[in-house]
Amino acid sequence: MSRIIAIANQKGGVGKTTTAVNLATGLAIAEKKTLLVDLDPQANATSGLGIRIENNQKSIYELLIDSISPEDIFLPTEVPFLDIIPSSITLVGAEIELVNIENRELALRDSAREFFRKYDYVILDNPPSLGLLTINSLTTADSVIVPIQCEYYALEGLSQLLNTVRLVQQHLNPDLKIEGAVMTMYDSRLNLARQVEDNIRTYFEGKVFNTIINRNVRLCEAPSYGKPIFLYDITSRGAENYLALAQELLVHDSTA
Amino acid sequence: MSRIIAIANQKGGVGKTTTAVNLATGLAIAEKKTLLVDLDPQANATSGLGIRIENNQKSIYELLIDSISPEDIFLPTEVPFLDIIPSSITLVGAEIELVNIENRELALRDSAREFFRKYDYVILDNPPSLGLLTINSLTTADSVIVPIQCEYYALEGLSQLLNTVRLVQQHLNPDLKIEGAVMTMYDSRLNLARQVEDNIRTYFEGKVFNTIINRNVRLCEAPSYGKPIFLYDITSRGAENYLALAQELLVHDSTA
Ligand SMILES: Nc1ncnc2c1ncn2[C@@H]1O[C@H](COP(=O)(O)OP(=O)(O)OP(=O)(O)O)[C@@H](O)[C@H]1O
Ligand SMILES: Nc1ncnc2c1ncn2[C@@H]1O[C@H](COP(=O)(O)OP(=O)(O)OP(=O)(O)O)[C@@H](O)[C@H]1O
Ligand SMILES: [Mg+2]
Ligand SMILES: [Mg+2]
Repeated sequence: MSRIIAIANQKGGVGKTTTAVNLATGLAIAEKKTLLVDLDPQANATSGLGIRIENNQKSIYELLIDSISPEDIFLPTEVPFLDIIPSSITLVGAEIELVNIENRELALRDSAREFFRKYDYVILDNPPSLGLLTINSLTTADSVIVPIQCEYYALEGLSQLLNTVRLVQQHLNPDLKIEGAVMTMYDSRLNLARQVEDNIRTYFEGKVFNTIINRNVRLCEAPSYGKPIFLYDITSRGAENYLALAQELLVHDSTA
Repeated sequence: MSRIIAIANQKGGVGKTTTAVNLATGLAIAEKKTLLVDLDPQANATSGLGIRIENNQKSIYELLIDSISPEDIFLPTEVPFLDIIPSSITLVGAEIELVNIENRELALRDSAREFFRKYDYVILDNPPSLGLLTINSLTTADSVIVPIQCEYYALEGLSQLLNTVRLVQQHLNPDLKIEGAVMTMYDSRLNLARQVEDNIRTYFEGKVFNTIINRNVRLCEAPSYGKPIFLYDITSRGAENYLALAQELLVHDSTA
């Protein structure tokens, strides 16, 4: 059973990378063979796992633009059962370069889907946009997880995002499902968070993970050490939340 | 004296829109004729000022793609001395459409620069990417303000951003200057914030605004009422910080 899950939301800074890195690590801890794919030119998921790419090393850019096999690009990480396909600064130009390539929305799927099927879970981290990189990700994925910060601006973009998911389902990937929304950086002391939470539950019609990720400073400290939360501070609230999220996903899959 | 200032940072959720809306309002309060231009398909700056665009209304999309005059697009806002060129959902496709247009980096400058010169200040809000919308903005601007959250991932993208600014200076806009970095969502209780602060001051070699924007829940509540912070809660820390930022910019300009 191989599951490809895209982490997507065009709103910036809502916790896509933090969710991708720590959910992927949580699944690896449960001894699921997991691959994290970094589709963001900022390469935050890559550095969040302590990986630095030198200029001559291949990254997701060569997979998308030169159709290099993922076999020649993936790297192991410090975490057993977790591999990564890294990103690099070269990806900045990819969205413009992809525009004039034939079947530009299928570049990832055509180059990598077979390789992805060797893993139990593949987690795709995306940039904050609905451009060709995120479209490639949605075209390849079995389902999408939407991290949402409980703030007003984060709500505004949901209709654009769900609209894009529908378009991908109609034209490129009819099997794409919505796995659910995950509330991130939650601060229960704020009235705003509770008001937005009600909106999110209505919007996603019950497809909201029970696990809520609380605001926790250890989650924003961990990337500066190049470590997922479990290796940085296993006792933190952030580690507890992301372990619960991984477990919720696994339970959901085992009963599906 | 007309100044066009881009608010840019490809890292998501660092406070670009919050800075654009509240700095523009702060300048309008000082009775400077100010224009806010929303170049983000999410249209957060537009809704942050309480403006909703109907399907038949023109927005920044028609200015960039159809070269419609800004005279036919701009709208007044609730704030005296503040106009806006709104964004809308149609802008999602603009980056792809611009790729195959001649002089695609100059679409904004060619259509709007003359109109911009009628204002004392023009503030350009940008999406979280270094694509053609942000490039158009940097090509048109006199200077750029970089909002930075004091967290690790926010530091990682700075070299890409400054590299893009250098490329724009070399090929498209030799007069573009760096106005400075603004530290946003600052929480002085966190060690991380103080460590990152030192990094930012070294990176920008002293071009860091003295005004620091603290984390303040009133700033994230205000957009849900469609109001800048000064109309939502003039007594808040957020209003105090953004008024100080506007004053620092004005003092800097009067002595320049
Ligand atoms: N639950 C949390 N508590 C505290 N800080 C968090 C939490 N989740 C994420 N952060 C921090 O908030 C910032 C934004 O998170 P992150 O970079 O994961 O978002 P993103 O959606 O991937 O951003 P982008 O849109 O730029 O890709 C980061 O500095 C991260 O360390
Ligand atoms: N100083 C602050 N204190 C508390 N919340 C803030 C502050 N500044 C911004 N916010 C909130 O943080 C979130 C991100 O801010 P904002 O949307 O302005 O960032 P952005 O850089 O424009 O994001 P994007 O990359 O998606 O365009 C918003 O929900 C906003 O209301
Ligand atoms: Mg990210
Ligand atoms: Mg914004």
